[in-house]
Parts: sequence; C-alpha cells; structure tokens
Amino acid sequence: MALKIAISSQKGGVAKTTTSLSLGACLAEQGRRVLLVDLDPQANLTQSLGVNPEQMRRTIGDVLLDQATLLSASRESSVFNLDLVPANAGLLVLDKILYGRPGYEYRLQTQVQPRNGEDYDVIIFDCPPSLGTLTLNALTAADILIIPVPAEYYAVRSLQKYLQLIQLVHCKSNPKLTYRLLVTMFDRRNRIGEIILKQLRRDYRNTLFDTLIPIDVKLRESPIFCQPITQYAPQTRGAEGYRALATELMTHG
Amino acid sequence: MALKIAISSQKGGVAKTTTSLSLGACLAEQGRRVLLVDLDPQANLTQSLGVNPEQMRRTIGDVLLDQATLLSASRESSVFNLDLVPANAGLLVLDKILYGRPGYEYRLQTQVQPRNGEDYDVIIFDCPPSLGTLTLNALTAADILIIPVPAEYYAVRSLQKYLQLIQLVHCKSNPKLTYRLLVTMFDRRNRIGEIILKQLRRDYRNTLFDTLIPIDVKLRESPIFCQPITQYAPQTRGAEGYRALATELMTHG
Ligand SMILES: Nc1ncnc2c1ncn2[C@@H]1O[C@H](COP(=O)(O)OP(=O)(O)OP(=O)(O)O)[C@@H](O)[C@H]1O
Ligand SMILES: Nc1ncnc2c1ncn2[C@@H]1O[C@H](COP(=O)(O)OP(=O)(O)OP(=O)(O)O)[C@@H](O)[C@H]1O
Ligand SMILES: [Mg+2]
Ligand SMILES: [Mg+2]
Repeated sequence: MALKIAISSQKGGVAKTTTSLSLGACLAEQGRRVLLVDLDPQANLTQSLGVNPEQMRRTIGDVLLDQATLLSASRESSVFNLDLVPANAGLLVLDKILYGRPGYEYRLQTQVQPRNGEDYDVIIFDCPPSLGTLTLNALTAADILIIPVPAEYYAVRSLQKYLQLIQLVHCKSNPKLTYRLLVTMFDRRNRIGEIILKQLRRDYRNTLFDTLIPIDVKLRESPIFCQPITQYAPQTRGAEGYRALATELMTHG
Repeated sequence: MALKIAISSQKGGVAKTTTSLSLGACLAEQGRRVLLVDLDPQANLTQSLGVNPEQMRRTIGDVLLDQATLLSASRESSVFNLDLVPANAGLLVLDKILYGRPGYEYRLQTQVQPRNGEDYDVIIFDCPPSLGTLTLNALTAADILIIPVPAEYYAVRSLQKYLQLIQLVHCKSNPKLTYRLLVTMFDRRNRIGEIILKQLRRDYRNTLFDTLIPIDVKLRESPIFCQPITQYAPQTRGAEGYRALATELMTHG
C-alpha cells in the first residue's frame, strides 16, 4: 500500500508546492517510486516539472470526475522514479461542480485504492491555499497531512483555526488521518523567527518535525529551470533539509 | 463617492494583506478617511489591527447576508482615519451558501452604494488566495484591482491565467473595473528577481505601478505588535514604499 501524504494549508505562500516537489524528489532519490498529484488550479507543481498545463490531455480533474484512473492520468517526469498527475485551470470549475454532490469528498480516496497502491510507494497531494472540495478530497484520501508553517505571524495565527477544521475532517471522513507541522523558509538571522520557533516548539512539541527547512534562494530558483532541488542544486542547505525530512518521515512517520 | 480598491491574487503569500493594511494606513496618514474590509476567512487583516476574530459581534459575513450595513459592521481601529470591517472563520461557510444564489456577486456592490460613500474616501477589500464568491464580490464592487506580484517564478506564471479570469469579471459583472500590478517583496540583491522584474516591465508596461515595494523585515514584524508600518517603523523602506504607492495611486489612479 502506498503511503499517501497531503501537503496543505489555508495560508498562502508557505511552501506547499516547494515541499511537495522537493520531498517527492528526495524520496525518489532514495529509491522509492513516487507519484505527485497537483490539486491546485494554478498548477504550479505541474509547471515546476516543465509540463504546460494548457496542453494536458488528462488531468486530476478527469480522475475526480471518474473519467480516467489515477494511473492513466499519470505521466513520467524528467526525474527517475517521480511521476506526476497534472492540474490545469479547469479545476476551478470542478471545485464548484463537485460541491454538494453526495460523497464528493471520497472521490480521490476511491481512486487511490489498493489497485494503484502497487505501482507507487508514496503518493503526494499538493493542495491549493483554500479549504474547498479539492483540499477536502486530499485530506480524506491521505494517511498523513504535512502542514508547512513559516515562522511568521500570520501563518502561526492561522494555525489554530486550521487544526480545528482538520479535527472535523478526522471525525467525519478520515479517522486515520494524522498530521505533522513542518517549519519552512526558516531564517536563522531573523530574531523574531527564533522567538516564533521557540513558541511553536512549546505549543506543538509532539507534532512538529525535528527537521527545519532553511531559507535557500536555490529553492526559489529551481522551478525556473524545471528541476527539483535534488537536480538543480543538490549540495545546498535546501536539498539537505528536504533529504533530512524524507528520512525522518520514513523512519518515524 | 469612495474609491473602492480590491487587493487580490489567486497566488498565496504575495502580500495582499500587508498591502491592504500598509496602503490603507498611508492613505489615512495623508488625511483620507479609509475603510478596510477583510474578506479572508483567515482574518489576518483583522488580527493585524489587534482585533480578535472570535469575539466579533458583526463581521463582513453579516453584511453579505444583508443582516447588517457596511457602516454598522465597521469599527474604529487604533489608527486615526482607518476603520475596519472584520472577518472570521464563519466566512468559509458563507462562501458555500452564497454560491449558486442568483446575483450573489453583487451583494457587496449593493452595500457600498453612495450612501456609504459619504463616510469614506477610500474602501479597500483584502481578498483570500482563491477565486470564490468572496473574491468575486470584491471584484464586482471595486473600481480598481491591485494585484501584488513578487518577482518570483510561480507568482508570475500564475498571472496570465488570472488576468484571463479578471477579463471574464470585467465583461460579466463589472465593466468599469481596471487593474494595476504591484511588485512586492522586491529584493535587489537577488539576480533572478532583477531578471523577472525586467520581464514584468516588458510584458506589463502599461499596468505596472512605477512604485516597487522592497523586502523589509519590519513589514513582517509589524502585525505582531498590531500596528501598521506607519506606526511601527515609519522611517523604513517598507513604509516609504507604501507612501509612494499611495501618492502614485491617488495622482495617476
Ligand atoms: N526554503 C525556501 N527558501 C526560499 N524560498 C522558498 C523556500 N520555500 C519556498 N520558497 C519560495 O517561496 C515562494 C512560495 O512558495 P510556494 O509557492 O511553494 O508556496 P505555496 O504554499 O505552494 O503557495 P500557494 O499558497 O500559492 O500554493 C516561492 O517563490 C518559493 O520558491
Ligand atoms: N515587503 C515585504 N517585506 C518583507 N516581508 C513581507 C513584505 N510583504 C509581506 N511580507 C511578509 O510575507 C508574508 C506574506 O504576506 P501576506 O500574508 O500579506 O500575503 P497574503 O497574500 O495576504 O497571503 P494569503 O495568500 O495567505 O492571504 C507575511 O509574513 C508578511 O509579513
Ligand atoms: Mg502552491
Ligand atoms: Mg492575506
């Protein structure tokens, strides 16, 4: 059975897409077969692997409408062991269509049932910065939720409310869902960041990953060259950070 | 008649809230009566003025459900000439309820009709990072849309598609809407940022503001102290940047 990971946060720009791509690439580098699923209408994850969302034959939208299986919509990327199910702007309309249909939140879960599980070791869902039907599908299908949290005021303030909403999903549609917090874009030179980190370690001691992802301009540059950090700048702090995350995740879960 | 400004982008973390607060505070400093309207369920703008979203009697949600007028939901902030209509997490549910009701996108526009116009010179709508009913209400009610764009790959890639969607709003529900692009969080030391800025100036010459908002750690810190940048660190590059924006906006529009 594949390990299914959702990367989600209501707060925007916290490194959901960067984490999906980088963690996926590090797991693939360690020999695991990884499937990335882009659930964001902006299709940033799709773009970061050099795929043009406008030219897609099949996307995750077709899978959610039961017009294609996850496997048939997946395609190989430029990275060995790393496949992608792309997204495009059509997901915006789908978000509206799905809402209100009975059991809409179980569509993705049904698609990742054991049949697909044999093909991949890990499946990663990159979510948009909202709590609509697309994110709800990912939270219902996932085994574990990773919430990226930069050490900045707005992201930390949004966290409490967001965790209450996750609790609802846990009770209603996915009782097995566990979650972990990941500090991203951490800048050691920033004294306020250090204070916020101490506060996060105090308030969320049991759910915070030990691994911190440092701020690294190479992570910002790598999508321009359509390469994950493991190929674009494999010796940088960003690449090391995500390698450490991949190891921590697969040993302690 | 008040000038109505929507601050919106589908991309997350581009400084929508920071721009709403800072631009609003600079316009208030210049003697204009400003109303900030928080349309994001995360309520970051509300929090940044020291207001607790959990304790709100009236929010923008009540206004959109026609249970309160904009004026009755507005409250004074700690800044002279700067009022706020707060938000809370209840907006998440409202987003779903409104969708599908005929004419739902005109609710905010009806509320900001001339009657409220006499009380304020400028009304600023801070939007969530999505294109749901809340953002659509702001785009329909606004005279001008300001799209914050950091000079980074994902935000620039998302722009084209976003502008196509804005065109749809322009044709369907608000023909008078004009838009401008604002470069935010600009870091002169970053060579890729300079290249992207040149590209933006080439592709969007007529809509880009001349004013650039520089990266400034004081902008990141100010919400922790519940103060806009004009009070927290009035002499910094961030404060100067937003003052220049306020002047450029009110002289050239
Ligand atoms: N560790 C890091 N160091 C430096 N820059 C980073 C880091 N992580 C992410 N970034 C940059 O920060 C910006 C936001 O990241 P990203 O787009 O991955 O966030 P997101 O949460 O997916 O955004 P959205 O809410 O729009 O989906 C991007 O320009 C990205 O390259
Ligand atoms: N010019 C700047 N210099 C430094 N930091 C900035 C600047 N502008 C914004 N920030 C910081 O960047 C982060 C994102 O900004 P902000 O929350 O305003 O973006 P947003 O677009 O409103 O996000 P969301 O999509 O979640 O609504 C915040 O921590 C903010 O303090
Ligand atoms: Mg993203
Ligand atoms: Mg915001």
